[in-house]
Amino acid sequence: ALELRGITKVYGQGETAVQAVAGVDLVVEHGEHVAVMGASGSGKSTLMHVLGCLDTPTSGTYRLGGLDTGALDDRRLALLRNRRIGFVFQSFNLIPRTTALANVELPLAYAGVRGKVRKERAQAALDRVGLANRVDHLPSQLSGGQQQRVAIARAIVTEPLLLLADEPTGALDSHSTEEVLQLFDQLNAEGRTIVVITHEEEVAARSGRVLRMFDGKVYQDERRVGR
Amino acid sequence: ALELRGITKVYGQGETAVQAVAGVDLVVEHGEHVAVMGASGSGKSTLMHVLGCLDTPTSGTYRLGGLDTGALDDRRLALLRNRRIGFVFQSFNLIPRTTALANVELPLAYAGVRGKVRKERAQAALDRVGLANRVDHLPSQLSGGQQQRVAIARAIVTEPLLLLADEPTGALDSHSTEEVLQLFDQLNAEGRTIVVITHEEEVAARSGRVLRMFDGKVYQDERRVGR
Ligand SMILES: Nc1ncnc2c1ncn2[C@@H]1O[C@H](COP(=O)(O)OP(=O)(O)OP(=O)(O)O)[C@@H](O)[C@H]1O
Ligand SMILES: Nc1ncnc2c1ncn2[C@@H]1O[C@H](COP(=O)(O)OP(=O)(O)OP(=O)(O)O)[C@@H](O)[C@H]1O
Ligand SMILES: [Mg+2]
Ligand SMILES: [Mg+2]
Repeated sequence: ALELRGITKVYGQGETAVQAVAGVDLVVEHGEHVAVMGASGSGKSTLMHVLGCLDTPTSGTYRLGGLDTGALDDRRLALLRNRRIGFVFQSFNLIPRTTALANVELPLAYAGVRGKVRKERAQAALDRVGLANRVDHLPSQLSGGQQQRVAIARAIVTEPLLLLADEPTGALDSHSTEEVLQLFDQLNAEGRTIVVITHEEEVAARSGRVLRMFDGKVYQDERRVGR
Repeated sequence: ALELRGITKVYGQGETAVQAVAGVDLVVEHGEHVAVMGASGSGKSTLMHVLGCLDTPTSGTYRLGGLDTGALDDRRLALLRNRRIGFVFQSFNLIPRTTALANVELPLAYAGVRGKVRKERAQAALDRVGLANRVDHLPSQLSGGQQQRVAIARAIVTEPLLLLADEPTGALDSHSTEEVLQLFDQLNAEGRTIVVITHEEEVAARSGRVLRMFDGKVYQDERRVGR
């Protein structure tokens, strides 16, 4: 389970300080499929950075799978992220001048997976997002939607327990969007926890619960019946 | 008017060559508002790069406002772009470590607009996209939707005759999307030609004409009645 208590995140200081997250209490049980919606600048990506242990909160506590993340040093946080969490970032964050395949292999390399198995798993992940014929392309040689799908492949290749996806279908047409949503349904059915930030109602409709943010707070938390 | 005849764009060579645009004939009259839709990888961004003179076609001709772009050297193409075209790129292409204001001032600086007027115009453009209170933030200190809106402000600050926007609302919630679409309607009412790449039907619905691409070709060209 993910447990946030009294979480705030402030950027900057004094007059120009920005309260990106302004007090969030939240429990996400293991295996849930949650969507996060809200206005531009309302704190969604910042909240995801806290959930993914990429950013330490300014105040409050975050327990992930029972562990108090505030008590872990950087090295243990890095291990935790690599072993348990998959990220799809809002701007993809692919490594330039590095092939799609090498980009997807990276989290496996960090986890100590060996060359041959690593390549096979990366190839399989790219296959799952329909990019088998683009494995040797560099990010600059891929369309926007293809780059986004490489980012998705990289997020799932380690078979993470928690998938955090920030606007994962933002650059995709309806056909590719549907393929990605079915992939997420499949991963959720395998027991993985999924948190998706999205501004599209049709994407949010696929999750069992929708959180809505405004000015750094969660003002609505709605569970769907029968999911 | 924009006139494309027999336009192709091929990346790479031999076995691995990719026909990103595979034969497009198209006329867009001055003042039109056109949407371009199609599957991921179907050639939309590549087509936009040709329309914006950022990429020379592999074959075919492109006349922009009566000028044969194939006959212009790099310096004249750069001038043409700066004076007549505004770009919103799919991945924003903001300059890191440079404030939002400075990013928006850049096309004006290239056009030789002086410091005080330049700052005022850049400030006004950021105001139009609701970012008056973020002018001194760096791209890394802005949310995804805020970065996208800075890119839009930069695209309109030179008051271009042609606006080319690649997924300009991809990172925006419905409220910000509506504001941007109204801004585009306003620009179009001022007589500017607008070409928007989008995968969202609600965005395409705001244009007078929708082109649909697949495998590098335009397979459908539909004008709306009464627009
Ligand atoms: N520099 C390049 N080298 C090789 N192939 C390229 C290059 N740039 C683009 N491509 C390929 O050309 C095709 C069309 O790309 P383009 O970016 O125009 O697609 P798109 O319609 O904009 O897609 P999306 O909706 O995903 O943004 C893609 O299959 C892409 O892999
Ligand atoms: N490093 C930073 N320094 C200063 N302010 C920041 C920084 N990072 C984010 N912000 C501010 O925090 C607020 C929340 O940002 P966040 O990225 O979480 O929003 P978001 O909900 O993801 O928005 P979007 O839908 O546009 O992606 C924004 O107003 C942004 O300007
Ligand atoms: Mg965001
Ligand atoms: Mg594109």
